[in-house]
Amino acid sequence: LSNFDLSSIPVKDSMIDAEIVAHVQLQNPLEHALLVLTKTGYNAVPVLDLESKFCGIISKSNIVEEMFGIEQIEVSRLHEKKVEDVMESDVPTITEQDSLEKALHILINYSFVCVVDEEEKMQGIYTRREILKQIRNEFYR
Amino acid sequence: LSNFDLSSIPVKDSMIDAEIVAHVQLQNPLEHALLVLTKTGYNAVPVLDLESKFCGIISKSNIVEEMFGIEQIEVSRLHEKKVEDVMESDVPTITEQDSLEKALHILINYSFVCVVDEEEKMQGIYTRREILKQIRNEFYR
Ligand SMILES: Nc1ncnc2c1ncn2[C@@H]1O[C@@H]2COP(=O)(O)O[C@H]3[C@@H](O)[C@H](n4cnc5c(N)ncnc54)O[C@@H]3COP(=O)(O)O[C@H]2[C@H]1O
Ligand SMILES: Nc1ncnc2c1ncn2[C@@H]1O[C@@H]2COP(=O)(O)O[C@H]3[C@@H](O)[C@H](n4cnc5c(N)ncnc54)O[C@@H]3COP(=O)(O)O[C@H]2[C@H]1O
Repeated sequence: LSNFDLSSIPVKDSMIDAEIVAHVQLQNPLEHALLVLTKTGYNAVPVLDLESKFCGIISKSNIVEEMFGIEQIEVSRLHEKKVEDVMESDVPTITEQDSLEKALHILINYSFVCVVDEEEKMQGIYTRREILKQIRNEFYR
Repeated sequence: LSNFDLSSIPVKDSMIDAEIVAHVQLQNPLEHALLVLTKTGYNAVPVLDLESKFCGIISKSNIVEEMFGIEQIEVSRLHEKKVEDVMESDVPTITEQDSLEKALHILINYSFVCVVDEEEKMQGIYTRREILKQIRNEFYR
């Protein structure tokens, strides 16, 4: 029926290149990160350090949760805290040579996964939308 | 290799039942909607009317964009505006009998799709995570 084999296709061919991946820096204040997320329209983006090494993921949720004070929404915390204070650093990454099958397992739990080289520099991201398009093209072109 | 055929599997079997789908009402103020989204941890949820009919989707983005005033973050707008003022109403829906193939096409552009009956009442949602799990189980159990 189909010799569709995700384990033989490397991520490299269909990943979103680092150049067009919106991201923030470890040291950015949360207010800046929220602005980036709002302007780009993404719910979560990678966090890089000054050498473009992947450090984690920051989401709108991480930031908005920080705003909810005891009684009401408190915007001041957004000036005080930084990306590195609230980001999620314990997230899986893959390399360009890894297969779509490996990406599939990760994308069940994460809406995107960062592609990094041997020095942990971000080369791109691979998203659920990309893998679903690949699957649709294989089965239903 | 595999007789995996998404067009023959109805959504019904693997959808997330309406009972456990977080949602908000048309008339809720945005502050309430933001609290629901923050507490549940979801970036977007369905919007229902008083008869449980599906009306649209509201996302954290819709609400956070509303907060960005001319000079700074203005929380007051969240008390003034309602869910129906900022939600996205022009979104596709499917029925219980629709196939995973039909869901796949929609899930390329939306992270979830609402399942409705003939009266537009929400019966559940079908998500990217669900379809990716189904695909993984078919190919890589
Ligand atoms: N500006 C836009 N135009 C058209 N559709 C849009 C869009 N923004 C979001 N979407 C749609 O909404 C889905 C979820 O976006 P979200 O921002 O939660 O989650 C995104 C975001 O966290 C991240 N992402 C995607 N592209 C990115 C980029 N260029 N830079 C940084 N992060 C990105 O990967 C996640 C999954 O993305 P995916 O494409 O699978 O899925 C996207 C896409 O189908
Ligand atoms: N509390 C939690 N526990 C574990 N993992 C979590 C989680 N919240 C989010 N995730 C993970 O993050 C993905 C994106 O969530 P998001 O809230 O942007 O996007 C969600 C959300 O907008 C909506 N959604 C999912 N379950 C829902 C529910 N029970 N009620 C209302 N909306 C739901 O469907 C979208 C896609 O969901 P999907 O499961 O494919 O994908 C989810 C899931 O893999």
